[in-house]
Amino acid sequence: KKNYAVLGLGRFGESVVRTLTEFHQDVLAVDIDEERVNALMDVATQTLIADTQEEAVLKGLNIDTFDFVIIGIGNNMEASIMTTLLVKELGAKWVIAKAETAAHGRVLDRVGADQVIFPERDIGRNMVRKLLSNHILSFIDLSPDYTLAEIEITDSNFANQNLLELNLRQKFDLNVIAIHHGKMVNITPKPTDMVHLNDILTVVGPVDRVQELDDAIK
Amino acid sequence: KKNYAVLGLGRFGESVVRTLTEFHQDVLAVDIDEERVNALMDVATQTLIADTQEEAVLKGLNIDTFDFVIIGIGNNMEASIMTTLLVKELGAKWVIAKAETAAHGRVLDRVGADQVIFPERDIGRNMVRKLLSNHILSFIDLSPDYTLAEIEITDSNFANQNLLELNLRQKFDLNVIAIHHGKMVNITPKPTDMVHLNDILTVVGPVDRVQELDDAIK
Ligand SMILES: Nc1ncnc2c1ncn2[C@@H]1O[C@H](COP(=O)(O)OP(=O)(O)OP(=O)(O)O)[C@@H](O)[C@H]1O
Ligand SMILES: Nc1ncnc2c1ncn2[C@@H]1O[C@H](COP(=O)(O)OP(=O)(O)OP(=O)(O)O)[C@@H](O)[C@H]1O
Repeated sequence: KKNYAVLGLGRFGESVVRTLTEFHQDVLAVDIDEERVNALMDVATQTLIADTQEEAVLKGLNIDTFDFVIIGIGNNMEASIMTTLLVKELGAKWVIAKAETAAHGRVLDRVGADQVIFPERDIGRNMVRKLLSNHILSFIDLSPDYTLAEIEITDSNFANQNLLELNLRQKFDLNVIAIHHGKMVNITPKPTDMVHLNDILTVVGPVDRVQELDDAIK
Repeated sequence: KKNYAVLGLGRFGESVVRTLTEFHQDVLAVDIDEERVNALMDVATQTLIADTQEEAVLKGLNIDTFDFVIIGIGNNMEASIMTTLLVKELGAKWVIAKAETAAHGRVLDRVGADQVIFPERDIGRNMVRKLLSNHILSFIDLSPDYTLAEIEITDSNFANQNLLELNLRQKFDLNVIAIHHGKMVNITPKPTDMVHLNDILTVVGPVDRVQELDDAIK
């Protein structure tokens, strides 16, 4: 199990803390503002009111022991940059920082952020992908090119056959890792397992091939 | 093919226009700021410099003919709210609006937005799900008996053969969903793909069978 530290509890940081907790992960939530910390006291595993620009604070947190450090300090660009620099210098393994502007993002890159998030830009893209898909119920991008997606089989051309006959691997370069049939989930589907109308397939593969399958389904 | 109108070309609106274009969709891009419109002149199908709070402008655009209207007016909450109201009153089919704050979002709901986007909050959630995607199946209704595990192949009895020869499905009821070879990850492994010594396999299957494989590897 990995552990997470979230520094800066604005809308982004708070959302990260709440989602991590929802998925039963251990998370430390830190902010300079007492109210924001208190709001998450019963949500996060651990909380702290502190200025993350202070090296002593970060050392005291053993910031290098966290698998992921997420920096959600927004408006105060200087605090965001300084915190990122110090956190990386102190040995944090993987730092994700939220950027206010493209230039801010480039600075965060320079001071060592492993990943920079641009909320408006990234959500715009995600939203469009959801809009354009017809049968994709949800997706998680595993990398820039590969995605895991849940696709509903609403087309009888794709139903009432087994995985070998459906042959998504050959036709779409997709790996079916689960078949959802009503409430049941078959997580190690065999080639002989049947796909019924309205089943949901969890597939893994290239983003464009997933889209292709989505388009092929009426 | 559907058509899209994007009103307000900040970072969110611009990202929506660029992504729609990338996926070969028809998009009209509108903003009150000439520079922002010009920046997307060669990207969007059609552009217009206009104040979207003016009913005459929206009527002239035949806003009711678009399948989706996306309102990316941010900072100017009044313009965002007014534009949303007018666009819905004029018969727009589906309106997605970006909100600055939770309260702003509630107002947008009231004036008819079909969908409200909260970039920081939504991206925080998406980002966590991506981080956790190595525990992919926590997002699928995982039966308590199944698990996902990463197993390093340190035993030459399990190496230098392909997945078909390794036959983990028959021997351990396990589905190999990825092969990690050094820095490379093969996320759609074929039966003919090789497993080399010290590769890491991502497998899915019954908890006890995963343990069995783990024990079998010296
Ligand atoms: N030096 C600091 N140490 C710890 N927390 C800080 C520091 N400076 C700012 N913060 C916190 O970072 C949080 C996020 O910053 P702020 O709300 O200004 O940015 P934001 O970009 O509006 O955030 P969001 O967009 O995520 O809502 C705030 O709760 C603020 O108290
Ligand atoms: N009445 C209006 N008609 C058309 N466009 C408008 C109007 N008012 C504001 N805009 C445009 O909306 C765009 C987005 O607004 P702004 O940049 O203020 O918000 P933002 O929240 O910072 O955007 P983002 O977060 O997406 O970058 C700007 O390009 C602005 O010119």
